Amino acid sequence: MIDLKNVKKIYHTGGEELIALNDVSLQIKKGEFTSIMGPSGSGKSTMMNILGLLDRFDEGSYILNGQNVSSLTDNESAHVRNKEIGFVFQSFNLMPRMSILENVELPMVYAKVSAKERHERAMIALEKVGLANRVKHKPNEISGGQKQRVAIARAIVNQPAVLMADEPTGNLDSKTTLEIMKIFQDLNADGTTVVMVTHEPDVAQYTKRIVSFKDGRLMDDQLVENP
Amino acid sequence: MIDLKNVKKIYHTGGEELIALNDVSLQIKKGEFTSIMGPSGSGKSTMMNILGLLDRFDEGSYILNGQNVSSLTDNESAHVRNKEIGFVFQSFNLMPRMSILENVELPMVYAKVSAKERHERAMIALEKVGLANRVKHKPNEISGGQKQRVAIARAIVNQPAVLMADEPTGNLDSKTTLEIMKIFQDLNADGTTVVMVTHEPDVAQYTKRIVSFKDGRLMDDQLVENP
Ligand SMILES: Nc1ncnc2c1ncn2[C@@H]1O[C@H](COP(=O)(O)OP(=O)(O)OP(=O)(O)O)[C@@H](O)[C@H]1O
Ligand SMILES: Nc1ncnc2c1ncn2[C@@H]1O[C@H](COP(=O)(O)OP(=O)(O)OP(=O)(O)O)[C@@H](O)[C@H]1O
Ligand SMILES: [Mg+2]
Ligand SMILES: [Mg+2]
Repeated sequence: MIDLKNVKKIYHTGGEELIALNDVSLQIKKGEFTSIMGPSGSGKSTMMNILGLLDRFDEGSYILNGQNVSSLTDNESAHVRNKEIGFVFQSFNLMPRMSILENVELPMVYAKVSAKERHERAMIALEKVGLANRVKHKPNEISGGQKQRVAIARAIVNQPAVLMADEPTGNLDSKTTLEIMKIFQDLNADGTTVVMVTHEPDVAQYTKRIVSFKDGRLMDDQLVENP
Repeated sequence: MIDLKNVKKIYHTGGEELIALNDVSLQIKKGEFTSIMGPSGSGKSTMMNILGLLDRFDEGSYILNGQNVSSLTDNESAHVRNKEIGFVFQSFNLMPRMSILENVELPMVYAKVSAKERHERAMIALEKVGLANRVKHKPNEISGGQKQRVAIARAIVNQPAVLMADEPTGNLDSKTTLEIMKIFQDLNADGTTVVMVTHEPDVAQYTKRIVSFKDGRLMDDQLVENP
């Protein structure tokens, strides 16, 4: 499903060069449930942005679901993203002027789904994350954890081939964390490939494989025993 | 230091009323180190915004460091906040167009500190959080955890009477979490009152007292054994 080879990503800031990803190779098969761990600044979000076709890289190649996506145009990336990838960002990225319901419907608008079907599927997703009673609210009228749950609902609503999540349980209490990890496990059991960043070992234990980053390199790769 | 009595906060959204804080009374003495826990949506950030004079409440009273702050004007709140309170938000709230260094200097600009002293004190704070090598970067050029560390540096730079932090270690790996909690413990040992929201029991163990919210009410209040 995901075949990354020798990927290098360099940031140029104020005359300095920072190698954010250094010769990273990673294969994730269809149906896997992989977590990405590593210290602050080790390259996890950079990796997720590249996997999610939100950012380009300087060297290497990326094949997603059989298609070479190493150098797509912006339009082509947007099209593949909408069709194949559900993305939960580290900083929510909800549209502040739209209601919760409209935010969750957004990926389906791009995919030209009918208004009636959008509404139904958005409500199902919001019920899954426990927020069906907040549909008329705006993002600045809900708590941090609630924003994150809206972001998750939005990411699953187009039934993506791959669900990518950067710290999806970062702002959630333990009870909600369990509920969200169960949703991810159910999606995975249905065939969705799931890749998530987490810095909490307890959360990684709900996944099936843990890859660890350090200073922009992939340093470790382990299966989880009894996920 | 903090004396909150019978505080009630109601949000009115689209015709509905939500009691976000319901008859909350809380006393925090000078020099305490208190963590606030509770499920997603239970009122923790609402509580922190009121404690930090960033938001008003509908009933009750709030005395901060001997001063009745229940109904200050916006200018008066800004003045008390800048002088007495260091605040770390749940969503960083850094100025996107300023450099890291300028962001950390900002509270001192308001307090009319000289440019030379601002620079020195900002560098000391950034070294404490391990980011002295990122001073020229902008917020969108650093990782999630790095943003949070900049926010912490900014909160401590005016040597506030009370340091308030909403999920300060939320996006940080375990090593950085320990470093940040040690900074908070050092500040507390020097006499700073610290109040922080966390959803992680391990992190709350570094504090001295845990108050728990549920559905907008204070439900529990325990000292930590052997912090
Ligand atoms: N500006 C607002 N307008 C309307 N309702 C709000 C607003 N801010 C918060 N709320 C509601 O008030 C309740 C408490 O929110 P709060 O942000 O204090 O929760 P929290 O304990 O910080 O949650 P989390 O752990 O998810 O960050 C929630 O039900 C939320 O939807
Ligand atoms: N837009 C950018 N411009 C310049 N440097 C960047 C940019 N984004 C990230 N970096 C740098 O690249 C490195 C990796 O950042 P990244 O956001 O991938 O880390 P991370 O593992 O997600 O960290 P965290 O756990 O703190 O979120 C960091 O040193 C960061 O400062
Ligand atoms: Mg990150
Ligand atoms: Mg909150």
